[in-house]
Amino acid sequence: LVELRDIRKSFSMGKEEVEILHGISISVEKSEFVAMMGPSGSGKSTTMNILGCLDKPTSGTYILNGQNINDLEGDDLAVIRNRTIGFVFQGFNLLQKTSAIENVELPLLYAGMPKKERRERAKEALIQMGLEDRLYHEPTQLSGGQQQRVAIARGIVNRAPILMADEPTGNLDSKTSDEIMKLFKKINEEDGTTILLVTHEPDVAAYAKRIVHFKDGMITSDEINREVKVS
Amino acid sequence: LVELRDIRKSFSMGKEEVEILHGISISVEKSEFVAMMGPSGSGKSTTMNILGCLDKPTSGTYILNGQNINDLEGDDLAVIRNRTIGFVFQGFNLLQKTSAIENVELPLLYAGMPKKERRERAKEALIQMGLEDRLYHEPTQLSGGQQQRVAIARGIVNRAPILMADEPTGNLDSKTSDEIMKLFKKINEEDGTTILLVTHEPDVAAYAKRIVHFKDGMITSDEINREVKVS
Ligand SMILES: Nc1ncnc2c1ncn2[C@@H]1O[C@H](COP(=O)(O)OP(=O)(O)OP(=O)(O)O)[C@@H](O)[C@H]1O
Ligand SMILES: Nc1ncnc2c1ncn2[C@@H]1O[C@H](COP(=O)(O)OP(=O)(O)OP(=O)(O)O)[C@@H](O)[C@H]1O
Ligand SMILES: [Mg+2]
Ligand SMILES: [Mg+2]
Repeated sequence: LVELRDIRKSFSMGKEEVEILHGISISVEKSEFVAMMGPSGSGKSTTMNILGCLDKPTSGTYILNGQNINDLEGDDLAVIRNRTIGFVFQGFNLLQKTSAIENVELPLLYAGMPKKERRERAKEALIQMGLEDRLYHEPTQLSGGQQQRVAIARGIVNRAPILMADEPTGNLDSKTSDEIMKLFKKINEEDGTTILLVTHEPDVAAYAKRIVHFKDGMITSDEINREVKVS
Repeated sequence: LVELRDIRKSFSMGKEEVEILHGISISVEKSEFVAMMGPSGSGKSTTMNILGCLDKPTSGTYILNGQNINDLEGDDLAVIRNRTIGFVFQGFNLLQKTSAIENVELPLLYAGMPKKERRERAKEALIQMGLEDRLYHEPTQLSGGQQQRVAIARGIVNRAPILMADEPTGNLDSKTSDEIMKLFKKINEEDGTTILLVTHEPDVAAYAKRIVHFKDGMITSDEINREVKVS
C-alpha cells in the first residue's frame, strides 16, 4: 500500500546542500500498524512529510496505493492526499483564530462534505478526544495537550485508509495517551486503517505490530513487535 | 522565594467568564527542585505563566523574591522577570526567521550584555544541548526535538536564579531527556538554581525533590519525592 524505495532528501542552507535522508526504503501493507522511533533529528518527521505527500524526496520513488507520487502535482496530489491520508503533525499546525471544531472540519471541507454533516463528524471526533466542552475554543484558548488532541481529531475525522501520526502523545499524560492509543488500535483492528506512527515513547510504540528504528537519516532496524500491547 | 496565595484565574470567552484556577497556593524555597504533574487541561501552564510573570492572576497574591508582583507593571515587571526567571515554554515560542543562536541570545540582549559575550554564552548553551551544528538554523529548519532544545537553551542561558520549564522533554527521546534532566540536576545542585518543572513523564519528575499534583485547576497533593533519582 505504501512503499518508499531508496528515498533521499536534501535541504539547501544558503549555498550548501545537506543530505538528511540517506536512502530510506520501507514497504507497508494494508492494515499494518507500524511505529517509527529514533533519536531527535534522525529524520522521522522528514520521512513522514514525504509519506504524507507534504514534501517531495530529492531522489528515490514513492508508490502510494499503486500510484507513483512523483508523477503527481498540485491539485491531483492534494486530492489523493485528502482521500488517502489522515495526518497528525508533530507541531499540530492548527489554524489560529479558528475554533477547534472548524479546524477539525477542514479535511471534510476539502472532501466536499456538506456543512451539516461536517459539523456532526467533527463534533463526534472531538468528543472521542474528550474535548466536548472545548469545541469553540481557538488554539490560544487551549492547553498544549488539548491542541494536540484537536490535531489528532483532525487526522482521524475523514476516516482515510491511512493514518500518519507524528508524535501524537508528546504533550499528553499517560492516561490520555493510553486512551488515544486504544482508539488507534480500535480503528486499526475494526476499520482496517493502516497506521504509521512516530513516537519517542516505548509505551506508545508497544501498541504497534512492527517497529522501525531510525538513526542519522537511515533505517537501522525494522522488526515485528513480539510484545504487542493487547490491552 | 516564590509564593502563590489563593491564586484564581478566569478567562473570558465571549460574554462568559470561565474560572480555570480555583485558589492555587504554593510556596517554594531557594534551590528547591519541584515537579508539577497533572492531566491535560488541569491548569499547569496557566499557573506557570503566572509564576513566570507572563500573565496576571484574576485574584490572589504572588510574592516573588520578597516583591508583590501585582504592584509591578510594564518595564519594571519585565526587568524583574528577565533578571530572576529563565522560562521554557511548552510550545517553544521561538522567533521565526531567526537563527537558533539569535533566539538564545534574546534574554542576554534584554539583560544588556555586549554582543561578543552574548554570542559566546548562547553558543555554549546550544553546545550543552547537543546543537553545535545547528547554531544558524531557523526554527523551520530544525526538528521538533531540536526546537525544544533551543527553547531550553534560551531558558538557561542567562543563569537566572529560577528556572521554570513547562514540559521541556515532550518531543525528546528518553536518552536526550535524561541528559537534559541531569543538566538540570547539576545546575540545581551546583549553582543553587531553583527549578519549577511541569512534566507528564514520571521518569522526568523522578529527578525532582518534591512533586505537586494538579487536577481541575486545584492542587491535590504536594509531597516530598521519596524516590529521587540519584543518577
Ligand atoms: N485564553 C483562554 N481562554 C479560555 N480558556 C483557556 C484559555 N487558556 C487556557 N484555557 C483553558 O484552561 C485550562 C487549563 O489550561 P492549561 O494550559 O493551564 O492546562 P495544562 O495543565 O497546561 O494542560 P496540558 O498538560 O495539556 O498542557 C484548559 O482547559 C484550557 O482550555
Ligand atoms: N528545512 C530544513 N533545512 C535544513 N535542515 C533541516 C530542515 N528540516 C529539517 N532539517 C534537519 O533534518 C534533520 C531531521 O529532521 P527531522 O525533523 O526529520 O527529525 P526527527 O527525527 O523528526 O526529530 P525529532 O524527534 O526531534 O522530531 C534535523 O537534523 C534537522 O535539523
Ligand atoms: Mg520530528
Ligand atoms: Mg500545558
